Amino acid sequence: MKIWAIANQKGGVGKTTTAVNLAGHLVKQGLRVLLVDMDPHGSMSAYFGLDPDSQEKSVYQLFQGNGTNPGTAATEILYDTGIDGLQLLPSSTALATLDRQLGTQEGKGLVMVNAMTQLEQEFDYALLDCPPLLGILMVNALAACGHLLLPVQTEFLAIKGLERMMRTLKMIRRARRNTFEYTIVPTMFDRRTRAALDSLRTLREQYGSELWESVIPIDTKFREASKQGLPLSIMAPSSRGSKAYEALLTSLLTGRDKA
Amino acid sequence: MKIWAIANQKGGVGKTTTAVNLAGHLVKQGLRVLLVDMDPHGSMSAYFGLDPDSQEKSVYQLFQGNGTNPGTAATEILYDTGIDGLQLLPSSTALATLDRQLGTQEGKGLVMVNAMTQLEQEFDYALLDCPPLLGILMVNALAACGHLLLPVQTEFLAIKGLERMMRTLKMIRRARRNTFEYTIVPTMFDRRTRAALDSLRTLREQYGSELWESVIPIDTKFREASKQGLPLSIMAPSSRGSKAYEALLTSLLTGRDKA
Ligand SMILES: Nc1ncnc2c1ncn2[C@@H]1O[C@H](COP(=O)(O)OP(=O)(O)OP(=O)(O)O)[C@@H](O)[C@H]1O
Ligand SMILES: Nc1ncnc2c1ncn2[C@@H]1O[C@H](COP(=O)(O)OP(=O)(O)OP(=O)(O)O)[C@@H](O)[C@H]1O
Ligand SMILES: [Mg+2]
Ligand SMILES: [Mg+2]
Repeated sequence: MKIWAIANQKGGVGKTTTAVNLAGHLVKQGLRVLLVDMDPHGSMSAYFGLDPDSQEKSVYQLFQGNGTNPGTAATEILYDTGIDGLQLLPSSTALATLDRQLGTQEGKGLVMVNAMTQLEQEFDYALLDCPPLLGILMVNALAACGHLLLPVQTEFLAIKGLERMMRTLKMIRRARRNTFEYTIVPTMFDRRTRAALDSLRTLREQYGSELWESVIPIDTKFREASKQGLPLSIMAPSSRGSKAYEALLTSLLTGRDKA
Repeated sequence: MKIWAIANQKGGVGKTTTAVNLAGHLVKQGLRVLLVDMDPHGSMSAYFGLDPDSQEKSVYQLFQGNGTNPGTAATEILYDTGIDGLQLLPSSTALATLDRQLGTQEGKGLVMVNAMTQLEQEFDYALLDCPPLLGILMVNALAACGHLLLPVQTEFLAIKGLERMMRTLKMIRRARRNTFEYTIVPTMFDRRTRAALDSLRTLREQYGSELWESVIPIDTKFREASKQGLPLSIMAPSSRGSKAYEALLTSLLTGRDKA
């Protein structure tokens, strides 16, 4: 099983949209895919019709084990999305209390590594959707992943935010023995505005081959898809947005960004 | 001094943009305004040219006091934005560690209340920009504010997220003796898409007078303004975005949503 994390401390850049739509294209190729919602706000779980406020079986249970009691097994919290080949480990709003609860307790950085090991025979890909904060959940996702995807909006402040994120990543990668590769993905690209074109050029200059060679364009169909609870690859496969994520997936599976 | 908090657990809905642009219009009326960046990712501080990774004087210092040692005084961390009448209490990435550090320590819920009391003679308005997470920082902002602004994107999942946010707010308002009023502000409204029109109608049906009667439209000038480090009221006062925030401010100061 390959494990991809999707993270950025900046809010609203398209993390959940990226995870759901890449998963949508992976299952179209007949692959078995696990989506993991690690955001206490639970937009991905809401996307599939769940309510994170009342979700009894969630990623939160995975963190409740301790030395003697192993905690809930990941297989017990799997939720079937109804889409062939696509399962979900849902979020719960209780995840927002983890940082306070776990405080400086050791050893909570490997909960997701253990959970993914339990499921590695069941799936071909696992996509971990992170909350917009550097806390215990993102640290767990970065410890478990083999490849990191960084959605970034093509605008000035987002590029400044990415610089900060990269500094944090260097620290985390150094602390891990086996490290992960990463791909920066420009999202919500509006080719009509000068600011977007300038920002894309700046990103290309600064990050070179770490940046995916294309972009995800603005497409209002993403919002409609979230209402239907379907990835765009199923709801509108010939839309601009769907084709862009298909191209991203191809480049992650075969090309320069091989993940 | 009136204290307004701007919060929503969903990322990227326009919290920072709302805080900066309301402040921009307040100072145009000759009022003295304090912006407070409580987001560890520090987009507001970056907007004014600061780097949250290397910010020695920040909101983080306010939380370092304990029983015997009062911590840094808020007046010592004030930063002058260079815009007449507008000062900033900057963010630091160290804020991301607060939840883990403070864990279940009592009494850390009133740090912002105390800091605002120290500054209440210096300013007419204080605008607290929250991170996209229900943690110690948002709890502090909600304890200190007299009025809460909730930016919400006009789309399906954002409305579901607002329902969860409102449930959380009911809990927090019940725990506080003196409560706060709130106004829901539709942001990034794109009148060309059907999904936005439908969502706005749903919001109006669900929230009635708790929803501001107008909307903040999509305006690409917001992105340009963030590059210049200026509110739109200064950079492009006759733009759609600037006029919309001016109308919101008028309704908060005088009309139905009086804050
Ligand atoms: N390429 C795109 N074109 C248009 N809208 C988009 C695009 N990508 C995402 N969106 C919309 O932007 C909003 C934010 O996207 P999303 O929720 O995926 O971001 P996020 O980074 O996961 O946010 P959070 O920080 O809250 O987790 C959603 O309403 C989504 O439908
Ligand atoms: N009305 C608008 N029209 C167009 N772009 C907008 C509008 N409001 C905000 N934006 C842009 O959308 C992005 C997100 O806005 P902003 O950073 O203010 O959201 P936020 O809720 O503060 O995000 P976070 O959850 O990370 O704190 C920014 O690039 C901003 O310039
Ligand atoms: Mg998300
Ligand atoms: Mg913000």
